Amino acid sequence: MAKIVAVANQKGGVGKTTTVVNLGCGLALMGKKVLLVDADPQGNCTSGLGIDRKRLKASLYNVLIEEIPAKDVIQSSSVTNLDVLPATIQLAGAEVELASLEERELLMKRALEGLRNEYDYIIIDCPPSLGLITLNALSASDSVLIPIQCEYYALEGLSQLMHSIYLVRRRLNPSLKIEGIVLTMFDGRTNLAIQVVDEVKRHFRREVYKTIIPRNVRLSEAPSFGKPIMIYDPKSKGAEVYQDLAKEVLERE
Amino acid sequence: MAKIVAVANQKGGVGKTTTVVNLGCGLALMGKKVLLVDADPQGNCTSGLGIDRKRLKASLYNVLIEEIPAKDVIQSSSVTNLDVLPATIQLAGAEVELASLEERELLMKRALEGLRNEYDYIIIDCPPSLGLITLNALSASDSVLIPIQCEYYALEGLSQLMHSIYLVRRRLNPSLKIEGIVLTMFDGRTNLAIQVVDEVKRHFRREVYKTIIPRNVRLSEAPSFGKPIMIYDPKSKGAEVYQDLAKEVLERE
Ligand SMILES: Nc1ncnc2c1ncn2[C@@H]1O[C@H](COP(=O)(O)OP(=O)(O)OP(=O)(O)O)[C@@H](O)[C@H]1O
Ligand SMILES: Nc1ncnc2c1ncn2[C@@H]1O[C@H](COP(=O)(O)OP(=O)(O)OP(=O)(O)O)[C@@H](O)[C@H]1O
Ligand SMILES: [Mg+2]
Ligand SMILES: [Mg+2]
Repeated sequence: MAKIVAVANQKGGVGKTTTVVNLGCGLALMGKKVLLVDADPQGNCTSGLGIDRKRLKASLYNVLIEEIPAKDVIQSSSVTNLDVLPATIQLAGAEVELASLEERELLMKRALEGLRNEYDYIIIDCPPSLGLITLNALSASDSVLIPIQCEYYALEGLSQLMHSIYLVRRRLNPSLKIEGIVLTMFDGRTNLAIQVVDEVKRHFRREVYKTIIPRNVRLSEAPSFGKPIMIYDPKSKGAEVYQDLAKEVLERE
Repeated sequence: MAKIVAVANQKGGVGKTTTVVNLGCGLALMGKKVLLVDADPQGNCTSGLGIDRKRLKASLYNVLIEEIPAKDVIQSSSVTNLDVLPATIQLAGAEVELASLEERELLMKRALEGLRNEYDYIIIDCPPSLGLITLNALSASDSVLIPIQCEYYALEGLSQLMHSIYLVRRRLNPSLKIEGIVLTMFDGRTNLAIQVVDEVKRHFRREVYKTIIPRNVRLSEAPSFGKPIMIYDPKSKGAEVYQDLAKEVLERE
């Protein structure tokens, strides 16, 4: 029975996609069967795994709006045990199209429920917004994993995100939990980063993972080769810490 | 007669807000009367100028949805010649609420037209998406300024953005031009950044500004004090390059 986890934060560029791709790969390398759902019209998770978006005949858009079965759209990646439900730019139109449909927040939940027996983890990469696509992801999930960049603006948005999670829990998904909070792009040379870490640890002591992701250029190079960091550069700091994060996620089960 | 410029890129965390706040301040310090419009529900531009969002009685949301006059909502900042039309979290609900209104893409244009005589520049900070709020900003603007982070994923999203600009030009705003492309968070020590710069310069030779914004920690510290970089640390590299960018924007007039 799969656990469904949404990786969300409306602040842009905080490491959502990097976490989905590399945590997903880390879990797959430990023998878990993992599906990554790319719910961002930018399709970074799709291309980060080397899938050519232009050659796709269908994507999450068709699953949500035309009710095509998800299993007909899922692609396998170059990593064993790691599949992807891809996104294309068509998804950009979904926010407005979803707005007029019945039960518009629950379409993704319906599409993914049937896949629970096929995987151990289903991880959803959310776009940088709190619109209908992210609401769908939060409604479909058992828990939400929150990447927080060690920067001021990223900290500022946290209370908005927590409020949205509270609203989803009250109206759409009463069992939605916080899977955890992962601090990303940490640069120990700056005071700001240290202050952000202290602040987040103080407010969310139980939720924050011990594993902190440092800034590591190999992590930003890997997507240009369409590979997770463990495949692109297994000896890098980036590969080591995302494998540690995968272990910590499993320990919390 | 003000020039209205949207600062847009659907990729998150590329430096849109940092560019709006610091370019705006650079122009104001050179005697231009500048209005910054915060069209992002995160409200980073509003707080980046030291305005307390919790104490605001009205914001861009009320201007778009309730048709309150923009001039009743505008706040002055701590910098002479620099005003802000603020955003609050209420704006997050606007995407869905706008979807059902007549001429939903033109509401911001109508709201800002009356302000053209009051300012030399009106600069709009867009959220990280290509939804109705960004479409409103592109429809209201004379031109669009595009920040591009020197990273792989940021480069990937450029063709999507250009396509969206083309669609807006065809359907909503025939005179929409490209104001320029500014490369941000450049770290000369990494090959990836150098490759991205070369690639962007090759495809957009005329549009790319000579000024490249390097990664500079003072830029990420300034927002926590609610000040633009020129006020927070006038001698920093960040203050110098954003002043250079402001000069280059004026030279292109
Ligand atoms: N720890 C890290 N060290 C260095 N670079 C990183 C790290 N994590 C992510 N990056 C890079 O930073 C950029 C932003 O990361 P990413 O795209 O994963 O964030 P995101 O939250 O998914 O962005 P968006 O909000 O646009 O979806 C990317 O170019 C990525 O390669
Ligand atoms: N040149 C720079 N050097 C160092 N840090 C920077 C630089 N430019 C921006 N930053 C920091 O990087 C983060 C992202 O920048 P910013 O918030 O301006 O991007 P954005 O595109 O507006 O993000 P969003 O997509 O969420 O609106 C912020 O924490 C900001 O302080
Ligand atoms: Mg992403
Ligand atoms: Mg911003």
